[in-house]
Order: sequence, then structure tokens, then C-alpha cells
Amino acid sequence: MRIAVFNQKGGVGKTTTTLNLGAAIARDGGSPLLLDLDPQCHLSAIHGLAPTDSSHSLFGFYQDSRTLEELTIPWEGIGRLIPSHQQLIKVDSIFGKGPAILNKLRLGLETLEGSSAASSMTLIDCCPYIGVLALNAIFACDLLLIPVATDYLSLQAAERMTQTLAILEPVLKRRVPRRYLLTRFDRRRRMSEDVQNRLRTLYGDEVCATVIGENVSVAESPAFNCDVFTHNTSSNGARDYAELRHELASQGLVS
Amino acid sequence: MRIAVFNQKGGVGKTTTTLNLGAAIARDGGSPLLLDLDPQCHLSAIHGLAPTDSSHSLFGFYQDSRTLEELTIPWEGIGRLIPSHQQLIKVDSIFGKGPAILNKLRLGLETLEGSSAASSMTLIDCCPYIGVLALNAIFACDLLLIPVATDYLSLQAAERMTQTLAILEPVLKRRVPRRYLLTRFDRRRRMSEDVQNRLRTLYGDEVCATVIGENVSVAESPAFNCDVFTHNTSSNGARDYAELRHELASQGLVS
Ligand SMILES: Nc1ncnc2c1ncn2[C@@H]1O[C@H](COP(=O)(O)OP(=O)(O)OP(=O)(O)O)[C@@H](O)[C@H]1O
Ligand SMILES: Nc1ncnc2c1ncn2[C@@H]1O[C@H](COP(=O)(O)OP(=O)(O)OP(=O)(O)O)[C@@H](O)[C@H]1O
Ligand SMILES: [Mg+2]
Ligand SMILES: [Mg+2]
Repeated sequence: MRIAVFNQKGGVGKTTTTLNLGAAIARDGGSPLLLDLDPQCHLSAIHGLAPTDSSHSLFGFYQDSRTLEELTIPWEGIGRLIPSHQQLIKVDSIFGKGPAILNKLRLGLETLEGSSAASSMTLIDCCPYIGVLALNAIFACDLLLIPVATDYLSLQAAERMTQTLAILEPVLKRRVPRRYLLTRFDRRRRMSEDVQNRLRTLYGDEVCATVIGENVSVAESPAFNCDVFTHNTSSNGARDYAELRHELASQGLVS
Repeated sequence: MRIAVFNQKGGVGKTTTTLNLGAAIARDGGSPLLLDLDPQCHLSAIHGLAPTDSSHSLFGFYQDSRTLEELTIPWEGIGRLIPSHQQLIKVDSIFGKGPAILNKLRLGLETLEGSSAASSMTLIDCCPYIGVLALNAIFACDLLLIPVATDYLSLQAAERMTQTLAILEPVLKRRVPRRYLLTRFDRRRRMSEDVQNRLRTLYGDEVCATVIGENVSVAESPAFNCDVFTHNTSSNGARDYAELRHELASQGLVS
């Protein structure tokens, strides 16, 4: 099962969700593979041992056709990571947007899943830009998880995201299954409630029942190079992400 | 005076700052020009009357060589806007990254400033991605305003931003003057204090003394298609952005 975590809106919790959903899956006995497809390398920086040499990152997969298997590094307490590198930003201008490059990640993951290093769960963190990299993730995924921060600009971006996906459907020859995830929900703010109501009206069951609350432990854990469970197991943030994993598992979206 | 508001990190308050610094300048008697250089069109959506036809947006400037003067629309209570369009995302793949395209906005603004429609202040909102559009803004600006949300991932991004600017210096043949602006500061969180201390240690006087606090009126105003002053003049958010304008004006960075 491959989940791409994407939203063109910046700062809505894509990296935070990839990290902590991955950790929740690990806490439940899984061993997920995390892919950092963002040239900003935030997920790789949280891991802490990202390679300085771009050929040992996802850039090596695109540029030097290295296999995903040889690029995988262990992530203690979570599973494994295929790290990013700033050079990854060049993929957009080097390879164009033809079908070969757009399906490269999907084919790479199929090869990896056929090998001994296969993982039953793959989570892909994306950059806030619908270029070749994000399209690679969308083409490769079984489910698109769209974090939506509970503010008006993020809500607007979610509505536009749906239009973008509709345009892609004929190219993909399928409707990409998707779930919207409300993040940074603050009970004290009417805005949070407004955004939630609006999103549920728009997308009904495609909106996760689980809502990730605004939580300082979630915001702090990256500074300690870890996930929210390791940083503060009894936090509301850890509870919310565990609940998210449970909800997705009950729908067969997480194995 | 042209200020580009940019940070590769998503969701740090670029659009919010362009909108509200523009409004603060207007409140002080100015009539700023706001440019929406983000294909996500968030600033244009706040204005509310963004064109559906891409040739009436900044895309028309790049694609059809329309002048910036003919694309300008009034923004009541602020000044004027040159709106964006989703098609703007195509600029990266259509024109390549040669010097002609990278200097196109700078030359366009020089022409505009020579005409009767000149404005003494221009603010440019950028997308969270260092492609051709953001480079256009950096090449065109007199000052780069870099919002940094008070969280660890944004701090990490600010440090990387500085490296990116250092790489551009030989191409630009100048050091781009810059100011870092702390946003979403929450006094109750130790993290906010940590990030502020770290940023001031790193960049000293290049960090604005003014700090924009976390403020619900700032987050809500886009839903009412307006700036924080119009939405709630007596809010802390309005005070903070007025203070920012005053600080930049006292350094001759805002006229
Ligand atoms: N549930 C939460 N509670 C508190 N803070 C949060 C929460 N989720 C995210 N954040 C904060 O929001 C910031 C942005 O989140 P994150 O970097 O994960 O978003 P993103 O969508 O990956 O951003 P980008 O578009 O830059 O990739 C984080 O640094 C974190 O401080
Ligand atoms: N001072 C503040 N107080 C409260 N909320 C804020 C503040 N500044 C920004 N926000 C919230 O953060 C969200 C993201 O801000 P904004 O969209 O301006 O960031 P951005 O950097 O332009 O994002 P993008 O990278 O997607 O362009 C806003 O929708 C708003 O709700
Ligand atoms: Mg991210
Ligand atoms: Mg923005």
C-alpha cells in the first residue's frame, strides 16, 4: 500500500503527517518505508543522517538510475527512509514532463516491492508544488492523503486540489482515491470549526473522521530528530496520529 | 522600492505579510502595488475579483508580453494588484531559466515605474518554490523579506535560504538586502522563544525587531476578503503589522 501525502498549499502538515503516521504504523508492529520527495529535505533532516552526496538520495534514482533498494537507509523506531537532496529540484527542468518520467517512481516502487526489501506500507512526503515530483507521487500512489490546516487559505487550496485531481483523471485513467485530513485544529477558534464543517460538507466520507489537533509536542519533535511518540508518548498529538492509523487501517488503507 | 516576500518553506505567512504590510502602508497614506506571483493565487483570491482569463493576469505578461500597467486592477483600501492565474505554473516549463526570462519582471517593473501609473512601493508575494517565478522576484527586488514562522522546520528552511541566496550572489553581482520576519509568535510556547533567539544569533540586525504574533484576526481576515486592519483594527495583528511598516520605514526600506 502506497500513500502519497500531498497538498499544493504550503505548511499544512505534510511532513509532520508522513513522519507521525509512519511512527504510528511502526508502533503497531509495521515497518513502513518513508520517501522524502521534497527538495527541501525536511523529512530527511528530521532523520538526521541524510546523505551529503546527491547520488545516495532520490536524486540518484532519477539522475543515475540507481535502484530504490540501494538508496534505502534504516530509520530506527519507524522503519526505513529513502532520503532527499536539494539537487532533486533539478528533476523538473532536466527531464521534462513526458510519461516516462511521470511513471518512473511507480515503476521503481514496483521493482522494490518485488525484491526481498519489500515493505507493506510506503508513505511519500511531497513538496508544495505540483511539478514532476508531486506528479510522480500521485501516479505511484494507491491513496492520496491531503492534509488541510484549519484555516481559510488551506481550505481554498483543498478545493482547488480537487479540481487539479479531476484534470489528472483522464491521464491516469482512474480516479485517485483520496482522504482529506484536518490538521492544526484548535477548539478555541471558530475558524477551525468553520473549516471542518465546510470540508465535510464538500467531501463527506472522503474526510477523515480523525482530526489532528494543534499540539506543541507535534511541533517540537522535529527539533529532537524524532516523531511525536518518541518525544511525548502521552501527548494529544501522539493519540491523534495513533487514531488516524487505526481509522485508515479499519478501511483497509493501511496494512 | 520593491520588496519580494519569499521563503521556500510553505505556510510561513508570505501571503499574509504581503496583504497586511500593503494595508499598513495604505493606512499610512501610501498606495502600494501588490503582485501575486504565486500560481496558487491566494492573494488574488483574497482580493476577490481575480480574472478568469489568464491573459488578464501575470501569465499574460509572460505569455503574451502584455504590459504590467494594463494588467493592474484597483484594490480598495490598499492600492492596486496585478493578479495571478493558475496557468502561471507553466512559466517554469515554457521559458527555461535563461537571463532573459529571469530579468523579465525587473524590466517590466522598470517600465511601469517610468509611466504615469508608477507606485512608490511594490510588494511581491511568491510561491514556496525556488523556480523561475521566485527568481524573477529576487532579481527584481530591492529588499527580500523572509517570513519565518516560529517553528523548527521553518528555522531550518531560513538557514537553507541563506545558502541559496549566497549561491545567487555571483549571478546577481550583488548581495540581496534581506530582512527576516518572525511570524506566528506564541509567547506561551518555549519553541517560539527558542526560534527567535536562534534567528537573532544567526542574522543579528537582519532580523526585524518587530515580531508578528499568532493572532486569530490575522488568520480570519482572508475569509472576509480583506486585510487585518479592515477586519479588526484594534487587534494585536493590526498593531504588529503597523509596527513592521514603521520599522521598515525608519530604515528607509518603505517609502
Ligand atoms: N498538529 C500540529 N500541531 C502543532 N503544530 C503543527 C501541527 N502540524 C504541523 N505543525 C506545525 O506546522 C509547521 C508546518 O508543518 P509541516 O512542515 O509538516 O507542513 P508541510 O505541509 O510539510 O510544509 P511544506 O509545504 O513546507 O512542505 C510545522 O513546522 C509544525 O511546527
Ligand atoms: N500571525 C498569524 N497569526 C495567525 N495565523 C497566521 C498568522 N500568519 C499566518 N497565519 C496562518 O497561517 C496560514 C498560512 O499563511 P500564508 O498562507 O500567508 O503562508 P504562505 O507562506 O503564504 O503559504 P504558501 O507557502 O502556501 O504560499 C494562513 O492561512 C493563516 O491562517
Ligand atoms: Mg513538508
Ligand atoms: Mg502564500
